[in-house]
Amino acid sequence: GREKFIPFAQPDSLTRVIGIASGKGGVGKSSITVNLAVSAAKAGFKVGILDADVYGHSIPRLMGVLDQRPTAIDQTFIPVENFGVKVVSMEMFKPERSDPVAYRGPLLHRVLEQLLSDAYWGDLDLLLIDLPPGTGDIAISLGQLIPASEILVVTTPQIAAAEVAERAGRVAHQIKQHILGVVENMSDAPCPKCGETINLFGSGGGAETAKRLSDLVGANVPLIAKVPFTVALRTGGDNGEPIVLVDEKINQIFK
Amino acid sequence: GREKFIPFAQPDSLTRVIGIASGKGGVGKSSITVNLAVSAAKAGFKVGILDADVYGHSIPRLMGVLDQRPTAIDQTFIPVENFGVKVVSMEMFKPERSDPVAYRGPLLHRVLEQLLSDAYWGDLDLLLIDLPPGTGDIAISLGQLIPASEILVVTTPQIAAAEVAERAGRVAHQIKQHILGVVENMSDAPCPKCGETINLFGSGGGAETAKRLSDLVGANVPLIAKVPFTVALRTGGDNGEPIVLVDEKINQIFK
Ligand SMILES: Nc1ncnc2c1ncn2[C@@H]1O[C@H](COP(=O)(O)OP(=O)(O)O)[C@@H](O)[C@H]1O
Ligand SMILES: Nc1ncnc2c1ncn2[C@@H]1O[C@H](COP(=O)(O)OP(=O)(O)O)[C@@H](O)[C@H]1O
Ligand SMILES: [Zn+2]
Repeated sequence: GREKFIPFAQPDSLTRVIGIASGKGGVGKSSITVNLAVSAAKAGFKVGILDADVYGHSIPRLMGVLDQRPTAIDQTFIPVENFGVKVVSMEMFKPERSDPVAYRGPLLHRVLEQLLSDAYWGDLDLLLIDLPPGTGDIAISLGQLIPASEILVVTTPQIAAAEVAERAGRVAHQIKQHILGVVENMSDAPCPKCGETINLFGSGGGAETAKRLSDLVGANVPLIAKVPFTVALRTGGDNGEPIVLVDEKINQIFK
Repeated sequence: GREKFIPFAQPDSLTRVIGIASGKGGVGKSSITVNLAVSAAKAGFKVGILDADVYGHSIPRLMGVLDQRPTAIDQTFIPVENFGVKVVSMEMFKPERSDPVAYRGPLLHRVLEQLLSDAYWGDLDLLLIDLPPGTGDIAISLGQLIPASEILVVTTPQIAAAEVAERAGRVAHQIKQHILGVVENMSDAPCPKCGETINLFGSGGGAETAKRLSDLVGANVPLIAKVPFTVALRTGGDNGEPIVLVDEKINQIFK
C-alpha cells in the first residue's frame, strides 16, 4: 500500500523519539517509561507514550487508562490522556482486552506504522515508545520508520542481565540508531522494618551494560540513572498512579 | 520442504512434553524450568530442556553450559548435558553468543521443528520447553507440532500480573492444548537481618491466575506451587548451579 506519513520521521520534526528497550522482560521497562513520561509532563513538556509492547502491553494499567479507547474521527484517532501524557497502546485496538495478541512479524510493522501516522498526537516535545523486550521485529521496524529515533536500555543490577541487555543495544547499533544510555532498575532495597539494605538482584549490572555498549559503539554510552527497588513504585503501577506524582525523591531521579 | 519426523508427536510417544509459559518476562520462567528439570533428574527421570526463548535464551547460563555446543553427527546433533539433564538452546546455533537474534515469525516455526526432530534426545520421560514470554509465534507452533503438549503458566504474586499471565493460558486453550496449572514465583521474602517477611511483589496473583484459567477452560486449573523469593536461587542461576541441588527445602517444592 501507499507509504503512510509519519510526522516524527520528517527532517524538520522537533519531537525527540526514544524507544525504551530491554533484553529481557520484567526488568521494569514499562514502569520506567511511564514514570519518565509523567515526570517530563510535570516539568512542562508535551509528552506521548506509544505502547508497542504487543505481548505485554501494560502501559494502560500503569497509566490509569485501562478501559479507555482513543476517539476515532475519520482516518485519525485522538490518543487518551492522563497526568498530562497522551497514550496510545496496541491493546486499545483489540476487540476484547483479554484477547491474546498473536501477531506475526510483518503485521507488527504495519500496526506500528499506523499508530505513528494515524494518531493525532499534536506537537510533542517527547515521544516514548515502549518496545517489546528482546530484539525482535518491532525494534527493527522503529529504526526503519524513524531513523532519528534513539534507544534507552533498561536492565537490572545483576551482572548476568548485562549480557541480554547488551543484545538490545546491539540491534540498535546494527541499524545505526543512537543509544542514549542505560538505566539500572531495582537496585538495593531497604527492609521496611530494620532498614538493612537488601541487595535482591545483585549489583553492577547497569555499569557493566553501559561499558559493553560503549565498547561496541566506540563512544560513551552512560549509565544515566539507578532506580532503587521501591514497593510503592510497584503498588503505584498496579493502581495506575505513577510514583513520581507523589514521591519527589524518586521524581528527581527521573528528571 | 518435507515434514520432519518429531518423535514426541507420535501417538505412541512416552515422553511428557510441557511448555513453560508466562504472560510477561522476568517472572522467573527460565529459573523454574531449570529447577524443575534438575529436580526431576535428581529423582531419577530422563529429562531434556529445549530453550525456545529466542529473545531471552538464558537456559545455557542457568544450566552451567554457557559455551558448550551440541556435537553434530551427519544430520543429527547430540544435546549438551549437565546435572543429568540434556539441553538444546536456540543460542547454541548462533555464530556469536552476543549476536542478537532477530528472527521473524515463519523462521521461528522451522527452527523449533528442527530442534525437535534433529536433536538426538534418546528416550526421555520429560521434555520441558522454555517458551518466549507472551503469546507469540512459538507458543502457537508448539501446539501445532506436538498437539499433546501441555502448558504450565508461571506468574508473580501481584494481582496485576494475573491478567497478562491469563493471556498465555488463553492461547493454549484456543489451540486445544491442556493447561497443567500455575506456578506463583517470587512470593514473600524474609529479611536476611531481622527475618521480617517482606512482600516485594504483593500477593494472590497465582490463585487469581488459576481461577481465571479455570473459568476459561471450564475445568480445574490448579495453583501447583508457590516458590518464595530466594536470593540463593538468583545467585545459583547467575553461577549456573540450580538451587535444587543444594537446598532440599526448595527441592521439595519443585517435586
Ligand atoms: N524500581 C522498582 N521497584 C519495585 N518494583 C518495581 C520497580 N520497577 C518495576 N517494578 C515492578 O516489577 C514488575 C515488572 O515491571 P514492568 O515495568 O512491567 O517490567 P517490564 O516492562 O520490563 O516487563 C512490575 O510489577 C513493577 O511494578
Ligand atoms: N524465586 C526467586 N527468587 C529470587 N530470584 C528469582 C526467583 N526466580 C527468579 N529469580 C531471578 O529473577 C530474574 C528473572 O528470572 P528468569 O528465570 O530469567 O525469568 P524469565 O525466564 O521469566 O524471564 C533472574 O535474575 C532470576 O535469578
Ligand atoms: Zn529487616
